[in-house]
Amino acid sequence: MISLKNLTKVYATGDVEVRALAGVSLEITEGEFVSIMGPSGSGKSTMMNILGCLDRPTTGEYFLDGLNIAQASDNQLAEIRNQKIGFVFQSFNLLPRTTALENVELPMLYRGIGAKERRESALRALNAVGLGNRVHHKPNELSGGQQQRVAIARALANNPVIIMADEPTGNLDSKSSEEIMAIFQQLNDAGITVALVTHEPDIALFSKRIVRFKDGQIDSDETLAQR
Amino acid sequence: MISLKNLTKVYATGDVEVRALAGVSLEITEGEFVSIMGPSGSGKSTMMNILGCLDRPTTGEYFLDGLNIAQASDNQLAEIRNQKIGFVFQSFNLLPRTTALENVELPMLYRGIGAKERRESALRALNAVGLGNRVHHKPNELSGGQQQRVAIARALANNPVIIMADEPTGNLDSKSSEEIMAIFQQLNDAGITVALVTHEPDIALFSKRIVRFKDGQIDSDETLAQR
Ligand SMILES: Nc1ncnc2c1ncn2[C@@H]1O[C@H](COP(=O)(O)OP(=O)(O)OP(=O)(O)O)[C@@H](O)[C@H]1O
Ligand SMILES: Nc1ncnc2c1ncn2[C@@H]1O[C@H](COP(=O)(O)OP(=O)(O)OP(=O)(O)O)[C@@H](O)[C@H]1O
Ligand SMILES: [Mg+2]
Ligand SMILES: [Mg+2]
Repeated sequence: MISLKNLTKVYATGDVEVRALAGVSLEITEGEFVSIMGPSGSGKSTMMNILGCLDRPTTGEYFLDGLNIAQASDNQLAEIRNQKIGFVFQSFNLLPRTTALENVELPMLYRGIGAKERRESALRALNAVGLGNRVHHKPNELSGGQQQRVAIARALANNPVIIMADEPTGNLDSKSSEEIMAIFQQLNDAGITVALVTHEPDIALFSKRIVRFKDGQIDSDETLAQR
Repeated sequence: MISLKNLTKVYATGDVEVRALAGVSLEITEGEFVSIMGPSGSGKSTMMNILGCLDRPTTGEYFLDGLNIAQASDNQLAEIRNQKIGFVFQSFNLLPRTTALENVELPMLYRGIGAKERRESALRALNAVGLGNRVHHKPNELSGGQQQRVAIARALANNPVIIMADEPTGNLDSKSSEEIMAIFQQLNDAGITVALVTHEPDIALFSKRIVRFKDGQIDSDETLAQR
């Protein structure tokens, strides 16, 4: 369902070129649970942003369910982002002046889902990540790990078919991390595709395949013994 | 050198009260290396912000080197923040429109250190955290882990006597994390006091004492076998 072919991403900062991705090819089939690991700066978020239709590669191709993303209209891309993909950003990207509840409802609002259903979905997602008693707090009234969990709830509440999570447990203690990973596993068991970036080996063990990055390329790709 | 007595921090959000700290007492002597652990939302950052003179408790007392912080003037507090303490924020707090180099130089600028010395110190700190080839990048031109390392370099470049780091390796792979912890250990061996919040047990093992939070209070306080 996801097919990346020879992606490159080159940034020109001043007169220096940074090759954030230097030829990445990857296939992810429907229902897979893939972890993406690799050193800081090796290109993981850059690839995730392209996968999430938030950025375009410099060269190379991205096919999502047969659609060539490079040729998709802005409307088609917006529809994919709003309806197909639940994206958890490495730096959360919450709206600072709105509450946890409103932040979680936002993707559903864009999708045209009615107020009552949005509210129920958002409360369910916030409860699932342990934030039932923080729903009216704004981001600056929440701890780092709580903000991270709001970002996770926002990705889940919209019932996406693909979850893309960029270091979703970076600010969480082990118990909260395990609760989040249990949610991802349940969703994956129900057929949802999960791609998650992590730098913690214990977290990667919840997935079924580990793709490792190095210097903007894929260095290894290994299927884990079935859990 | 650091003495916290019965600290509380209470937030009123709407008509609900949140007791972020519910009576915290703690002593940290000069040259110690303490890890602070505990579940997400248990009060660790709240205490760190009070320790770093960035916030005040609701009740309780904080003595730093004999000075009662509650009675210190704003000038005295600014001097402590700029000259004594190197603080690494959980969410980095980098200035978005300035380069990594300028971000790292900023505390030294406030301290009145000359341009040449600031530049040399900043470059040395950025090299030490592996960012020698990213010094002119702005934060949005850096990966999450690179931004985190700029925040660490900024805390170190000013030669503080106390380092307070709030989850400094949350976005780093194991190799980068070990490099950062080796730096903290070297500084501690040279006499610098280190207090760091982490949720990773492997990181806590680089320290000499682990203080665990639970629901706004200290739950346990254990000295590790000497490394
Ligand atoms: N301005 C605020 N108003 C209301 N509640 C707040 C405010 N700031 C923090 N809190 C609450 O205080 C509690 C402690 O927050 P703190 O940031 O200290 O937690 P933490 O231990 O650092 O968590 P994490 O590991 O997730 O970073 C949290 O439950 C949080 O929701
Ligand atoms: N706008 C930009 N201009 C220049 N270089 C950039 C830009 N954005 C990212 N980079 C560089 O691209 C490289 C890859 O960044 P990316 O964010 O994908 O890394 P990452 O693997 O997610 O790292 P981390 O684990 O630290 O989050 C980094 O070396 C970074 O400095
Ligand atoms: Mg990243
Ligand atoms: Mg915190």
